[in-house]
Amino acid sequence: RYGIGMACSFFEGYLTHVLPSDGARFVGFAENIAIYEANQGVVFPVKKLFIIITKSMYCPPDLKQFNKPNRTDLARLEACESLSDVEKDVAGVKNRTYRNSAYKIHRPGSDPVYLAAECATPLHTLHLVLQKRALFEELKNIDVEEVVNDFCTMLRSIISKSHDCHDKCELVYFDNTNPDLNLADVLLDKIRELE
Amino acid sequence: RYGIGMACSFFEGYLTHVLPSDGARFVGFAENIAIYEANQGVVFPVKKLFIIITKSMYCPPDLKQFNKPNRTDLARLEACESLSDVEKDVAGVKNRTYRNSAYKIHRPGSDPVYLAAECATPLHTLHLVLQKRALFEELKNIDVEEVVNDFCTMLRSIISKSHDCHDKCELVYFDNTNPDLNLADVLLDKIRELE
Ligand SMILES: Nc1nc(=O)c2ncn([C@@H]3O[C@@H]4COP(=O)(O)O[C@H]5[C@@H](O)[C@H](n6cnc7c(N)ncnc76)O[C@@H]5COP(=O)(O)O[C@@H]3[C@@H]4O)c2[nH]1
Repeated sequence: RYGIGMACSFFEGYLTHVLPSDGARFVGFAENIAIYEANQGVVFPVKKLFIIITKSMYCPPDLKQFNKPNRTDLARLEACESLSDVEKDVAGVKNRTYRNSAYKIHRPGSDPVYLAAECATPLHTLHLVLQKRALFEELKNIDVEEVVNDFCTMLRSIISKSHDCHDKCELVYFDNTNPDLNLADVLLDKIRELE
Repeated sequence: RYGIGMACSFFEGYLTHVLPSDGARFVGFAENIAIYEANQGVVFPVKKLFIIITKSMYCPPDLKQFNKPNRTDLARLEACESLSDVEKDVAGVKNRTYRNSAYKIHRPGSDPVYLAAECATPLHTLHLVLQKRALFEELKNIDVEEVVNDFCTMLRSIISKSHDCHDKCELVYFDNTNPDLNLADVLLDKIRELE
């Protein structure tokens, strides 16, 4: 089942590289945030990676594209400089680079809030695959809702069992098909819950 | 089926980023090689990305690990400086980096041969997943031979139908469980066939 396989490869091919310390060159995600805070003079109230899972699997290149246009009364996301890269040799690729993004959430009448966030890329890739019917005929009978549910359930299960990763990331489900929801506010609520 | 999904996401989530020109910042793979040749003063007889698929799905960090130790009579691989990075915003990750490796094949008594090569990363990731039974119980009944066959067949089919990618990469199946085979020689044979 597609969602299950995607969750396994997302965890093993990515989260294991960027979240835990590798005992050598990479200090681990929370420390990477601490280094960024010191260099940039900012504070991240929650030092975890927020992984956003959208209902339709659509993920824009930049999270700011989820902001509501012309609504200065609402919180909005803005990308900042990225966290430090993780570089390692992987499957014949020398110095493959893994890079996480930092965003700030501007709040009307209040200080900005910083966080590390991104969408769950495998869902974005599947979203693109499903748009190219001719190339990927074999996958045309996929049920999007089932894939997203399987992906979330499997990923939560793997993360909770992983000693190295369970306390280093947060899955955030976002119904991007609901025009009344603002991602920046969904993230602020999640941060308040975790602070 | 796992291999089919992996081939689709490998193509859509990776090959489409590194092989064709994006009409803007990235000139395309063959041009990326041409730029490298000019800067480094070397020649790549075949200007395609060689994607190595191993029988056991095991992929070492560096292809030199497939060389035969203490055999100076055999061709061997050595990593060189990488090709130029492709950077783009993807699914909320700002400036995600895609990097391909260049290798030279040293031949006893002959000039070295340059090529761009790497293993098929999804197979490597699945290989790691299958080693962690406790975390990934749901996948324990996978048949490795079926997954590798499905992956190769599907990937060949997608690439052949893709106008942008079909002439920019070569799949190389390598039986890494056969001690008589030397990857450097398998690649040299492939290059001679394609020159
Ligand atoms: N050789 C190679 N170099 C790359 O830069 C690269 N990027 C992706 N891939 C492979 O293509 C396929 C599609 O990628 P996608 O991004 O949808 O899923 C990726 C993605 O969701 C996540 N991931 C991996 N690397 C990164 C990264 N640098 N930033 C964010 N997410 C990442 O973890 C999944 C599995 O990664 P891999 O198991 O390494 O193999 C992938 C995958 O098989 C790559 N393969």
